[in-house]
Amino acid sequence: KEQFNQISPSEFFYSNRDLAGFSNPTRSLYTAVREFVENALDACDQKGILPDVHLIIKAVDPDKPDPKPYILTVKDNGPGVDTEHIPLAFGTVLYGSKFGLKQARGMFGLGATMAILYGQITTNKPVVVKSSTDGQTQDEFEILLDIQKNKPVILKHTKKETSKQGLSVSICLEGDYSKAGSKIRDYVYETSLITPYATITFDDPKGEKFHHARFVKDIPPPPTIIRPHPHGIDVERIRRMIVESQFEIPVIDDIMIEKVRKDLGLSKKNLSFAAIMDKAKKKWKNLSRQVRVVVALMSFLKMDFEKLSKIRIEDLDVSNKKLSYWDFGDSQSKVVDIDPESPYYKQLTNTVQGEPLTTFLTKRFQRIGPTTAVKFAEFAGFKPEKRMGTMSNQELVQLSDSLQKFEDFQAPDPTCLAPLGEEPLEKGIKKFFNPDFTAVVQRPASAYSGFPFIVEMGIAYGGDIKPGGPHVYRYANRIPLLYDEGSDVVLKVVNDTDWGRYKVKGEPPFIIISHICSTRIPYKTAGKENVADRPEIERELRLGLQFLSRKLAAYMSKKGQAEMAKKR
Amino acid sequence: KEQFNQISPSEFFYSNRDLAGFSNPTRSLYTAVREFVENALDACDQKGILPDVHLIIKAVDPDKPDPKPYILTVKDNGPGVDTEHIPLAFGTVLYGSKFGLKQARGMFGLGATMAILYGQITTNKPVVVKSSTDGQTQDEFEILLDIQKNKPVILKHTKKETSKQGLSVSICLEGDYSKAGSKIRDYVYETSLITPYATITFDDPKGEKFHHARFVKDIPPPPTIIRPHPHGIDVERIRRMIVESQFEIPVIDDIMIEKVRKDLGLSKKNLSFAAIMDKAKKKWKNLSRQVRVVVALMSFLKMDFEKLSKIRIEDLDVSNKKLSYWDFGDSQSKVVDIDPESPYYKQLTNTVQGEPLTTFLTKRFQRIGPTTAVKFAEFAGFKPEKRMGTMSNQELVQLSDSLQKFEDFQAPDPTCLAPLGEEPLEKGIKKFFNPDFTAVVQRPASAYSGFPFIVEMGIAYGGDIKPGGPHVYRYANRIPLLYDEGSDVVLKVVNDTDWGRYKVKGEPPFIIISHICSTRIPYKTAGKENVADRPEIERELRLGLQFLSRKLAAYMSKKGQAEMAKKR
Ligand SMILES: Nc1ncnc2c1ncn2[C@@H]1O[C@H](COP(=O)(O)OP(=O)(O)OP(=O)(O)O)[C@@H](O)[C@H]1O
Ligand SMILES: Nc1ncnc2c1ncn2[C@@H]1O[C@H](COP(=O)(O)OP(=O)(O)OP(=O)(O)O)[C@@H](O)[C@H]1O
Ligand SMILES: [Mg+2]
Ligand SMILES: [Mg+2]
Repeated sequence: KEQFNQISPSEFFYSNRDLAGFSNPTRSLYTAVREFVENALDACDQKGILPDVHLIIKAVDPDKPDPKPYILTVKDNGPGVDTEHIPLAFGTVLYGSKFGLKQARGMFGLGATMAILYGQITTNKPVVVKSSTDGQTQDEFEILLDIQKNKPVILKHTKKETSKQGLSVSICLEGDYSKAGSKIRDYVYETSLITPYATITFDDPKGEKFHHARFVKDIPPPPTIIRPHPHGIDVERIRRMIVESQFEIPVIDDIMIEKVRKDLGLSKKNLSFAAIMDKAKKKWKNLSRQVRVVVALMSFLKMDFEKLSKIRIEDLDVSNKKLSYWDFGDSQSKVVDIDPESPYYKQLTNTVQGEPLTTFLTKRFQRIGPTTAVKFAEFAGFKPEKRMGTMSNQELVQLSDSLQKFEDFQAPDPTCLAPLGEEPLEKGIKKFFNPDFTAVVQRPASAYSGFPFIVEMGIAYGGDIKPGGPHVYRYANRIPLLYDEGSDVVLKVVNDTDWGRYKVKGEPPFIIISHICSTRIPYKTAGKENVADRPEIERELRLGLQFLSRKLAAYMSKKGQAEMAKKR
Repeated sequence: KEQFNQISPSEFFYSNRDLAGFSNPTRSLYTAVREFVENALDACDQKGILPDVHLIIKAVDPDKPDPKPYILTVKDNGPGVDTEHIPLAFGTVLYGSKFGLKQARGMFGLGATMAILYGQITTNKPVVVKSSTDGQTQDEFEILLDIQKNKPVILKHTKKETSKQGLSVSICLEGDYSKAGSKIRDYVYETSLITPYATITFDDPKGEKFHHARFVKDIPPPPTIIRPHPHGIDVERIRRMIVESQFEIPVIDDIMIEKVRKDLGLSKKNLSFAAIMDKAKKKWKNLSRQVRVVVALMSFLKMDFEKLSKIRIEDLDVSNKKLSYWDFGDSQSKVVDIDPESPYYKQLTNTVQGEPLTTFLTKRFQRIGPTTAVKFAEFAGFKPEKRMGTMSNQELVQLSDSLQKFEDFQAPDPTCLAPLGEEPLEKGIKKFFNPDFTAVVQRPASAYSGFPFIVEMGIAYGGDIKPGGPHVYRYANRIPLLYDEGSDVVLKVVNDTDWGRYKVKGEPPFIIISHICSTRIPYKTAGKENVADRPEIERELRLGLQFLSRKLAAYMSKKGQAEMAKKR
């Protein structure tokens, strides 16, 4: 007999930690650094705080050979995390604050907890999290993970005074700094290049300090969540949007009646039905939707508050224009007709049948105006006033397909994106590579599957750059990607380029930098190592690289001429 | 204020379905085929049934252009799934029967549910599962997924008579057969090559039938779960093994007392304490562990059954040799001393303190004999009789590290693996490629991180093979891998080979086939597209390829001489 089991997501990622970048002590030390540093930068970005991030790696016993236990600590001056969220944020997999559609480094709710998990299973030590959200009180937690249940186990929790806001997380994990060290140092300076407004300090196990002070003072605006774009839609997403947009008939209990009386200013008075309706008409503009629905129901029931408290609404059948209720006084069900001519009819049907299609489109999606909404309705084969609550399953699919196929929607809104910008990118390249030649370009915003993205690229030659190029530096949402370049879309584009055509022969000293920022980066793995070759992204990279390669060719040409001139 | 959310694993894979191979209609149609066919083959393998797998893909509306809805059905003659497990197996992510350590195609508990999820979000249609475990009654389920809750929603469940055992699963999903078709046809014949004892039929949307009859009658033995190997260990795994091996002090309630009386043959008699101990001594060999512990406790309490029913055991403090209990009669806690000279002392301490280290090793791991266990204890710095329940956290880490570092353990046991075999591999290559030259090799068993694996490879030249080689065919646990070869360890090894040295010039007509089978394939993604370059696996592939390349070189040399002779 087959033995079936349900495993928790932490159990899944524990058994398959390669999928999240924790395959061995070298890679794991690197990934743990990445996950904590990126959390610190995300937190500061979200609150508009110029980030100060301090990374410390110390060997527990420096004389032992690698791999061995290290203590990894990352401190930031960010907003910290509230007391009640700390154990879950760090002790639970698939728990986080970055699931919404916005440009952020984090997206899975997985990273910090995986690093802590890896530490725990290699050294049995709990994570220590210290957080202050107000610069006065600091929470200090010692947390172990219950991997089978995906729950934190709080070993210790103390509060004490502090003078600094921010968060510090510290784990003990088995790592191999002798192998991971150069990649970690690269990660640190590459992060500084793409995040010039952040100050990053790294104290390494050998006692060396790497200090990258911020060289730019303007911080990008905090990322904002945007509404979805129709091209990224599927039936599940539409269903959920309809459920959100639909309004339940409120339960008319004493609390509800009290609320209606209060909003109508009738808490103390016991007016007749007619007087109540009159008062409601006067106050209509300021009534909440819930109260309006109750008033509408009262209008059909022709009841005052006294009578209303003695019944319970059973069903609202819009198509047959019947409202049924249970009368507690007579202990039986009763039915009233709903007059479609009544001014309150619309209020009730809106509630049950949902919004009209055009309202659904303009309100729930980004950048759909009323004209486009009507045009789309025609294209999709629906009446513009079709109620969302009356869509059959077949019609939902028809709507979903049409939303993806309609060509006249505006492109996804890129104003929620925070690219680095051509000037800071050039500044960073010059700072770190001191090249003889630099060119940068920011491509116009584009989109894949409804997600807006912007590609920025840079090319540089000579100076301190080592031969053996092109050396490719890849970034996604300001995260340096240092592994698995072989299956990344950027390398595909670089390797497809015939560099000889651009007068670049042999393996000369030049670098290519690419940065893709989007509300959703299509990573190939949960370890965020490389980006999938979505056609739209590949296209922007190609166009960007062509543009830069021509500039490089022009430079190489001049350089070649200058050298020829010298020889003569 | 940051808004925190917990998402379910189905929600995670819904939002990140690229990670599981469902990135677009072309890829998704392929991956869905893969997941269902592999489930069918796993199920038959597990029960020693020669598999008959029938794959059907039909366009819902053949005249529409791709991408469009298809109905994908996979039927097998396997053992089916029991009624109570069907909704969870197909409607829940991270639910399955293949989490144990054995060679199987499935390992994540994800595949079938993801295919069903993709179908549902593109066409809003439920999955139809028909299953018969006895060839007499068939369950038919229509299931929708609650993606947010990771639960199945059963729309319909009927039972009817049937004459065939097996399972059929059918989904409606948006696919692109015009683009995925050739990969699906390749997948089918490549599966036949590596699973020669399976008959696979494919009815494609154009009405074509591809029939691959089995060409071998022997089915490999069903995969068996093996014990872990010390080299794959971590602290979490050791903790769990200790918890499993530890025995709780049984609760001594009336039910327990009744059981002890029954096992001692004293249900009817009310003997004195001394007489009970006497009887226990006589029956000792046949008493269960639970009963022995109760007898041991009674020996220290010096109580008969009557008195025993009036107390409750509170604590057993072995280090201080004290047993404390609550006396209901006097309403107070009492303590008795435990005499370490007593023959029952050992019984109690075993229970609380767990097994000795040497027993833990020989019983819980594969292939550790008593001598090796003692040698290891010395290496790790423990007394061989050290009780597992008395390990401190520091000692657990010391044990875990030592288990990974000790060099004198036997290699992991490969007898649980089911490689294809050199002869069937050669037969399959000849059947499908009709080459002029073929060579195959099965490398000796090896291991990575405590997981045993076997590499088998084949090389073939000429015949029906198209030029432009080497064409590389990769397999892992009998699954053909058709995507992302660029980041697969096999391509790394093939591309590192200087084919000119083996007299293979240009892009000649030759193929290389590799098959890795293991209790755990180190896939890089949850979509099972490519295999990570673990050093041990890479080494075996290199040695295998060297061996085959030399044989190819010898053939090319002969071939070259023969052609020269012809010219003269
Ligand atoms: N330094 C920090 N300051 C403030 N909040 C933090 C910090 N580190 C983590 N968090 C919070 O903890 C949550 C969980 O972090 P975690 O890294 O596990 O997931 P994530 O960042 O949301 O996604 P990803 O797995 O892609 O990194 C975050 O969403 C964030 O809200
Ligand atoms: N055709 C089938 N016959 C018998 N059992 C099946 C069949 N298909 C699926 N199952 C059962 O359903 C479970 C879930 O299948 P699913 O494909 O989701 O996960 P898996 O095969 O265990 O792992 P993976 O995600 O790696 O494929 C399987 O473990 C198996 O027990
Ligand atoms: Mg994170
Ligand atoms: Mg499966």
